[in-house]
Amino acid sequence: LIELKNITKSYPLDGLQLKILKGISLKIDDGEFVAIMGPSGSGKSTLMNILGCLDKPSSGTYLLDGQRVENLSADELAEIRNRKIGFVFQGFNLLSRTTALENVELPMVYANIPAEKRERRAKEALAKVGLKERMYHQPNQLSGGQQQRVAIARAVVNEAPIVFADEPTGNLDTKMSIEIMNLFTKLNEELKRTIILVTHEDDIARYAKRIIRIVDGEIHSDERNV
Amino acid sequence: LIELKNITKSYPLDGLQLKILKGISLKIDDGEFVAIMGPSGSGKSTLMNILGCLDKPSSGTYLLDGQRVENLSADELAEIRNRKIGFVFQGFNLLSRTTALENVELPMVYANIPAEKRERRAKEALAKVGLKERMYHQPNQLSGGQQQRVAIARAVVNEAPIVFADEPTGNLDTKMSIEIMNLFTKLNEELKRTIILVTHEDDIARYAKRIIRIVDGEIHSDERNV
Ligand SMILES: Nc1ncnc2c1ncn2[C@@H]1O[C@H](COP(=O)(O)OP(=O)(O)OP(=O)(O)O)[C@@H](O)[C@H]1O
Ligand SMILES: Nc1ncnc2c1ncn2[C@@H]1O[C@H](COP(=O)(O)OP(=O)(O)OP(=O)(O)O)[C@@H](O)[C@H]1O
Ligand SMILES: [Mg+2]
Ligand SMILES: [Mg+2]
Repeated sequence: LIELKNITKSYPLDGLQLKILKGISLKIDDGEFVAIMGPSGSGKSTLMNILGCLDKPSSGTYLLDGQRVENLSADELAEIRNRKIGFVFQGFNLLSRTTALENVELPMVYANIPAEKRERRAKEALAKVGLKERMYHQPNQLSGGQQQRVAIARAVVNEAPIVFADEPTGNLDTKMSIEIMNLFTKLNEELKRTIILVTHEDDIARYAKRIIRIVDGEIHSDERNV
Repeated sequence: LIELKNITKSYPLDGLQLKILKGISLKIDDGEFVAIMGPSGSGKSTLMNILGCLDKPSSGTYLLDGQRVENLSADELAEIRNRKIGFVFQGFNLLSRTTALENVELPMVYANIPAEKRERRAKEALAKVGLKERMYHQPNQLSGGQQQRVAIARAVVNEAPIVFADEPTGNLDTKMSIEIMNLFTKLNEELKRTIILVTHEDDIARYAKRIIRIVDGEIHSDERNV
């Protein structure tokens, strides 16, 4: 499903090139549940943005579903994201003057889903993350963990085959984290979706079947979770 | 140092009053190290914003250092914050077109600290949180955990006697979290600063000497940490 070969990513800074990803190669099959871990600043979000077709690598190749995507245009990447990818951002990225419900409906608007069906599915997704009582609140009327859960609901509502989640439980208490991880487990085991999540917590990584560790822009280990 | 009596906080929503804090009373002495825990949405950040003089309660009284502060004007609250309070926000709240260094200098600008001393202290604070190599990056050139550490550095650089930290390690790996908690412990034990931090993780709360649990806008328990 996903195949990266020698992916690098650098940023220009003061006339130099700051190397963030230094040659990442990996394969992820359909239906896997992968956790990515590593120190703060090691390149996890940068890798997730490339995997999620939100950003392009500086060099290397990315085969997604048999299609080379590292050199596609912004429009072509957007089209792939709308059809195949759900993404929970580390910083949530919710639209501000927009209710939780409307935020969750957004991917379905792009997929041309009719309004009645959109509303029903958005409400179901929000109920699954415990936000039935907060549907009409805007992000600035929600707690940090509630905003995070709106971002999670939005990423799973379109039945995208691949879900990327960048630290989805960082603002949640233990009980709510377990509910969210059970949701991801269900999406993976019952609905066969591929889940790739970044986390700093071993308790969260434990739900995955494989753990990839990134240090300083390189893969340090890649192991089955036993 | 801090005394809350029957603090409530409500928000108007659709003509009704949504009650968030339902009568909070507590006392915190000079030099304490307190952790506040509770479910997502229970009112922790709302309570922290009132304690940190960023917001006013709907009713109840707040005695800070013997002064009644619940009815002060915005300017008077700002003046208290500048002199007495360092605050790490759950959402970081960094200035965007501004380097990490300038962000950390900001509280010292308000305190009229001369430029040379400001720069030196800001660099020291950033080095303490492991960001010496990222001083001139702007927030959108920093990882989530790096932004969080800039917010932490900014909150401690002005030697404020009271430090409020709203989930300061949510985006940090275990090793970096330990370094941050050691920093807070040092501020508390060596420099005698009062530390009040919100966390969802028991491992982090363990560093505090007292744990207050909030559920549904009320204090459920308030215990010495043994
Ligand atoms: N402006 C507002 N209008 C209406 N409700 C609000 C507003 N701001 C916050 N709330 C509600 O207040 C409640 C408490 O929010 P708060 O941010 O204090 O929670 P919290 O305990 O910090 O949660 P978390 O652990 O998720 O950060 C939430 O249910 C939230 O929806
Ligand atoms: N636009 C940019 N310009 C320069 N450097 C950048 C830029 N964006 C990110 N970086 C750097 O890239 C590195 C990796 O960032 P990334 O966000 O991928 O880290 P991360 O592993 O997700 O960290 P965290 O666990 O803190 O979220 C960081 O050191 C960061 O400073
Ligand atoms: Mg990140
Ligand atoms: Mg909060």
